[in-house]
Amino acid sequence: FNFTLMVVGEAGIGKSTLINTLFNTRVFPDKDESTIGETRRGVEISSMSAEIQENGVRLRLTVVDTPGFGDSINNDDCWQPILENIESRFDAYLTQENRVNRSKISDNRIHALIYLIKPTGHALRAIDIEFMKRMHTKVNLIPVITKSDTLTQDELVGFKSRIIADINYHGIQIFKPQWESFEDPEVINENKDMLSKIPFAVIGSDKIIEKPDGNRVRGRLYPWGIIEVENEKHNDFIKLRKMLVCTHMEELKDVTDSILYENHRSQKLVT
Amino acid sequence: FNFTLMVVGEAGIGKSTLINTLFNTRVFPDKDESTIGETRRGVEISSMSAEIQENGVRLRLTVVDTPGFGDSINNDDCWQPILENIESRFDAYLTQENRVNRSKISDNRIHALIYLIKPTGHALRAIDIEFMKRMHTKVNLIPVITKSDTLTQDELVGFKSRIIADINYHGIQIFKPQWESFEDPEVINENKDMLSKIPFAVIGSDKIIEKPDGNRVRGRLYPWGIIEVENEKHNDFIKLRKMLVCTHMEELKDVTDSILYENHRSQKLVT
Ligand SMILES: Nc1nc2c(ncn2[C@@H]2O[C@H](COP(=O)(O)OP(=O)(O)O)[C@@H](O)[C@H]2O)c(=O)[nH]1
Ligand SMILES: Nc1nc2c(ncn2[C@@H]2O[C@H](COP(=O)(O)OP(=O)(O)O)[C@@H](O)[C@H]2O)c(=O)[nH]1
Repeated sequence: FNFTLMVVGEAGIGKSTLINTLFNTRVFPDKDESTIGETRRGVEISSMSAEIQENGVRLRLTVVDTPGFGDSINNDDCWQPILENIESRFDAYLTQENRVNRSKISDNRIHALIYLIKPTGHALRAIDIEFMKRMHTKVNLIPVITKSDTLTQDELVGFKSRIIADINYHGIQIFKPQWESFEDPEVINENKDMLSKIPFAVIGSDKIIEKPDGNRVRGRLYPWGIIEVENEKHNDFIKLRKMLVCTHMEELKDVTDSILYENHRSQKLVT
Repeated sequence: FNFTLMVVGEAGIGKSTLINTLFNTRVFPDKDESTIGETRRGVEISSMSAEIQENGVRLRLTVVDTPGFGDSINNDDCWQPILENIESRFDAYLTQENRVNRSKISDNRIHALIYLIKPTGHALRAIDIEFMKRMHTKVNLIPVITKSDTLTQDELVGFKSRIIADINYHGIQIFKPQWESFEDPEVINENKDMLSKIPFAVIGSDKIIEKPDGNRVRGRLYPWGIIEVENEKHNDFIKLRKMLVCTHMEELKDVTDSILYENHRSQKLVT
């Protein structure tokens, strides 16, 4: 079992914390804050793998990070290295598929791209729209609002609806749970519930806090209260995790293989 | 009495809310969220004035906004229009000073520039450093971290110290409360206290929340607690307001007139 996830977001958006929280594993190592300020030129692509256990299944998770995205003063074309990486992985698969001996094809294609959205409260920024327009036909796009504790529940509702309006206006395809009418009603309800929360607004934390009632929770401790990552009243983390790691992982891989890869392959063979 | 304040920060950073909260006045009108997404080209300069009452004194406050700063995909030179605006106000003053009849000089020079820093938790970004390096000899720079409720108290301490380290490393001059050893010990302590909190980390809100104990406070209501803008345990808003509007307004105008303007004037007359 393997799964390759790409994560894109500006420095400080909460990317490392979110990935470590999602998989309960220090996938991203601790930051050395003294090197953060070094102005990188452009985007790097760096890959980290971890063996994790999910639902009793051992999974080789690869997270492809994209440090430098959106961090420069001039971010023209900062999606270019990311698009090239996704396409080169399709090409590598195509090469393997064309071999005589195909018994050992390794699938390193990007199965999902989590695109992190800053919780400004307004709407998508120019860079968000540009990026998603260029990626949505190549990869399963999962936009996620990070640090959603920045916004109150009312602000989130407005923010999410403006994001969805922007996404529809620009004809951007994002990954959405779908269902057939003949499916189990419980599955249908779960999918409808997930769909109603998209884009997910999440909070991440690498700290365990002890609550006044003695419970220990993953969260963030403030003078005014404790934010709980796994409290569904506080944010959509549980839903994102469930969709990504549990209910929709196979679908993400299927769509990558049977639609996104096939489209890339036909375009490539035609030209 | 007049005071001209320039505010610089990317869309969504909390600028309008902060200014309205600082002066308890709707200086910035309600946003029409439907127009926010329009990708502006470059930076605009727009000015709003309000008559406000502070410490029983009537004050004509002018806030110069800089929408578009940092919002494009390519932000090269986005400081240029801002620098030109500051300098053209110096030039306008110089022109008036050189007139025969100088009884009616109107002072529209920028007395302080609040530069808003995103609460990423890491350090200053390239655009923050570039901007401040270009401005600090022309205007009183007051860097302020907005939406500081995004960061826990430990994270804030680390973040502030890295920001100050960056500022010192790049030789950036920021406005700091100063004192003479002969001053009233209470004044000295107040100034030391303010200095220890710089850069101020603030929270803004245009909502009044009723607390469980019946008190009504300006704040933000979350499922996990109520953040209070005017609670000094929650953020530095009270300190920023005091420094800007009460204890250091005269000093900000003096430094502008006797140091920043004079430097600009001598450079101008030499060339
Ligand atoms: N308020 C808030 N802060 C967060 C959250 N997740 C991470 N942070 C903090 O934001 C800062 C940057 O997080 P990090 O994961 O290193 O960001 P990255 O640069 O995108 O990888 C750290 O101080 C984190 O503790 C969140 O969900 N809410
Ligand atoms: N968490 C948090 N949100 C804030 C704060 N100040 C403003 N906001 C919210 O951030 C969003 C954008 O604020 P606004 O002042 O319009 O930002 P501007 O575009 O910089 O003028 C709104 O939803 C505000 O309610 C703050 O101190 N903390």
